Amino acid sequence: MGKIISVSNQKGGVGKTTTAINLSAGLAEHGHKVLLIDTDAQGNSTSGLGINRENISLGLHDAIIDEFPLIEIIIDTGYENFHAIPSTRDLSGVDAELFQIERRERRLKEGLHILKQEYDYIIIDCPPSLTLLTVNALTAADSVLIPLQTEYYALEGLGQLLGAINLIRLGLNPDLAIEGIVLTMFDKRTRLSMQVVNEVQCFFRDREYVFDTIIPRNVRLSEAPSYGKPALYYDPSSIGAQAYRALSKEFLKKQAGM
Amino acid sequence: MGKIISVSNQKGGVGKTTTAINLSAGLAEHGHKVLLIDTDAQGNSTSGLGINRENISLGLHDAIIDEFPLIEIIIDTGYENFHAIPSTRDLSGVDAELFQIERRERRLKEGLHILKQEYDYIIIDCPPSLTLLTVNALTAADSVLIPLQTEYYALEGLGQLLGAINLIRLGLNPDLAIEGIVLTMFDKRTRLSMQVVNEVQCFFRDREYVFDTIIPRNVRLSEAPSYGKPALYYDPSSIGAQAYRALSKEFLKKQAGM
Ligand SMILES: Nc1ncnc2c1ncn2[C@@H]1O[C@H](COP(=O)(O)OP(=O)(O)OP(=O)(O)O)[C@@H](O)[C@H]1O
Ligand SMILES: Nc1ncnc2c1ncn2[C@@H]1O[C@H](COP(=O)(O)OP(=O)(O)OP(=O)(O)O)[C@@H](O)[C@H]1O
Ligand SMILES: [Mg+2]
Ligand SMILES: [Mg+2]
Repeated sequence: MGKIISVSNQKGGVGKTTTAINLSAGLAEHGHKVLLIDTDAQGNSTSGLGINRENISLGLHDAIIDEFPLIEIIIDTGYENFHAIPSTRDLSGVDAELFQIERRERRLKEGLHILKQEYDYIIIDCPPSLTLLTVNALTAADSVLIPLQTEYYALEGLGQLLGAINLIRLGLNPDLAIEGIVLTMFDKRTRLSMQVVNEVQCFFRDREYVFDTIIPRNVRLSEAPSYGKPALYYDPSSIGAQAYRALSKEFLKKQAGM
Repeated sequence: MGKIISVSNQKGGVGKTTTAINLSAGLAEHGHKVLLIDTDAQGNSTSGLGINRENISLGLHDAIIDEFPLIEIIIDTGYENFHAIPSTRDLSGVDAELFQIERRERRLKEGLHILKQEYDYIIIDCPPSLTLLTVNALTAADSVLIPLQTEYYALEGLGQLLGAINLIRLGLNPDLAIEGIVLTMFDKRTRLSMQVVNEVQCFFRDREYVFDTIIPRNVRLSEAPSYGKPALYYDPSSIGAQAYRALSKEFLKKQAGM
């Protein structure tokens, strides 16, 4: 039975998409069947995998609004064990449409029910902002992976995200767990980065899991999407790719220890 | 008569808040009366100015949903000529409420009508994602300032933003102009940064204004919010503060040339 993990943080630009793509690639490399779902209208996970949105006729919008079976819109990324559900441009109007329909927070959860049998991990890349689509992802998820940029605003926003997760637990998804916090874009030359790392590791010590693997700032990670490839394949020897491989290993160890 | 400028880009983490705060501070330094409005539930513009959200009873939510006069919720930042309208936590549920009410896209525009006489510039910091609150900001604005991080995903997302602006022009705000594109977080050591700068300057050469001032990546800009101050006051001699001062000058020259 597959596990659904939502990669979420309402703060923008913290590394959600970069983490979703490279963790998914890392898990697939270890032989696990992975499905990456792009719920962001920006479609960064989709283009970061080299999928051209203009060639796609059916996407997540059709599944969520018109209840088109999700299994029909799955795309093979070309990497072994790694499939994706792309986002299409019509996703940007989905919140307005979702507000008008029944079970609006549960559409994704219901759609994913069958797919849980087909994949070991279903990773959901979320948009910034706590929109109805993000609520759908948090309702469908077994756990939430929180990328946290080592910056002041990102740290400040963490409380709001944890509050939103607790709200989801109250009604829509009582069993929603926190998979852990992944520190991203760490720059060892700045005091600020170190301060954020220390604060997070101290504050969450006995509360939530903070991954030991810290993702450093590495230009190879931001170059990879322009080639439509996960960094793991674009530049496997880069420190960014190595960090995401280490994260995948640590993630799998954590699952095994469950 | 004051000019309303919305600082907007649905891509997350591109420097909207940092630009909104430091441009506002720069204009105020030149003697212009400035009002900065924080429409993001994250409240980064609010905390970046040292305003403690917990001490605020009335905020933008009350003005937009309950039509409370905006003039009553204005706060003095303590910097000369520089006022602010803070965001409060209840803003995160505002989209769901806005969907149910009349004139939902125009609430901010209507509220700002009186204030345009009081300020030279009203700067609106927008959240990531094209939510109903962002639509309100784009409907109220005379022009849109687009911070563009010198990264691949940010460049890719520009088309979507320009598309959204055109949609707003079709119905809600036919006179919405583009103030210009400000390149941010430029890192001269990376080829990617240079590529994005070249592409933007070439593509927009005869179409839209691209500010000559490019904001470099500078840790002082990301430290400043933890002290609750604009970088212009936190570390006036830093290259980040100097860049935003140069941007303010260029911006004012552009207004004068109108
Ligand atoms: N560790 C890193 N080092 C350098 N650049 C990075 C790193 N992680 C991500 N980036 C780059 O930083 C930018 C933001 O990352 P990304 O788009 O993954 O964040 P996000 O949280 O998904 O953003 P959004 O909120 O818009 O969805 C991107 O241009 C990405 O390529
Ligand atoms: N030129 C810069 N150099 C270094 N750091 C910067 C620069 N501009 C912004 N930052 C930092 O990068 C992060 C993102 O910037 P900021 O929060 O202003 O972007 P935003 O577009 O407002 O994000 P969001 O989409 O979440 O609203 C912040 O931590 C900020 O302090
Ligand atoms: Mg993303
Ligand atoms: Mg912001």
